[in-house]
Amino acid sequence: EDVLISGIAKKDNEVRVNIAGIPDKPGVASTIFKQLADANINVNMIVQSVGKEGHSQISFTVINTDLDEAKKVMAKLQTELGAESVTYDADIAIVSVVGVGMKVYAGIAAAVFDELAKNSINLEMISTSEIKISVVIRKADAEKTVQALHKRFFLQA
Amino acid sequence: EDVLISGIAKKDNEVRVNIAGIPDKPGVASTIFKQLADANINVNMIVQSVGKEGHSQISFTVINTDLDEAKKVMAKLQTELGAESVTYDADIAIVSVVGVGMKVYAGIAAAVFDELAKNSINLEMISTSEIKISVVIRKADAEKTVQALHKRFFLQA
Ligand SMILES: C[C@@H](O)[C@H](N)C(=O)O
Ligand SMILES: C[C@@H](O)[C@H](N)C(=O)O
Repeated sequence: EDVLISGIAKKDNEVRVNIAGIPDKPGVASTIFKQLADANINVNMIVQSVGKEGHSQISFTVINTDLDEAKKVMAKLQTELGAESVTYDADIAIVSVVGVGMKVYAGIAAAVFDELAKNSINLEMISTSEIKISVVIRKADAEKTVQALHKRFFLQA
Repeated sequence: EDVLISGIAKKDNEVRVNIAGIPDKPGVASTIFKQLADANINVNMIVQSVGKEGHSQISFTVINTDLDEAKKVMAKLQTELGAESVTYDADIAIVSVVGVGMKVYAGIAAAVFDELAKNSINLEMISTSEIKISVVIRKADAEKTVQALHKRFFLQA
């Protein structure tokens, strides 16, 4: 089948931000990301899963050098939105598997997750599209993860 | 700034699946996606946000023609993993904004979310990367969303 894994990338200079217990209604996400954009904070990997009982949470990452500024913005937002909590985690890495023609997509995601499971690595966040599978893991697991995935997909490490 | 929105796509033939209250430990995601892959079910837009108290949830979409088969697999998984629930929602659309050079990324996501908020459209799920912003919305809002985003980003509708 026509799958080509073109590369595996690792980012370990980003911090995961999570704002939880926010109202799941129009205008909330735009408020958050407009204020971050106004502060010139670039964000990566925005992830929001299905909400529950009218509330939701949104996770995203920022470059560690933007963390202080992000914290100021998020503190204001927590109050403005009545969010239950805002948490930060700098001890993460984002590992991404990039491919083309992933029509055997379900199999590729399964293989990526299987390789991590074999190595007892916990998947803390997942975000995928037809061309990219990204996972958030502990920073200490990043090197082992990249090596294992290179081996699994027969890539030069 | 060097941003190019290359297109806006809509998918309204997919069903959102969410498995909630699953243990947030290695091997859980791989179990789910291996069983789906074994049943030849292709999945799209896998989203998992940060877990809480040792549990998490994973959302993903399947083509509506795969729904019956997916439900069989998920029913087994719910028991196997002791999941709190598995839910399905066919009344969704996935709208994606694809771009290149999104180094003003934070601004693009903010603009997409702002446009939806202006139109009172709720963002039910979000998944982004540097080249693609995908949102899950009510199917009935899909056409209005695509038109609004085309207009906002000066694209031919
Ligand atoms: C939670 C947040 O995404 C909300 N649903 C919104 O549309 O803004
Ligand atoms: C929830 C699920 O992703 C789990 N953390 C795993 O690694 O399999």
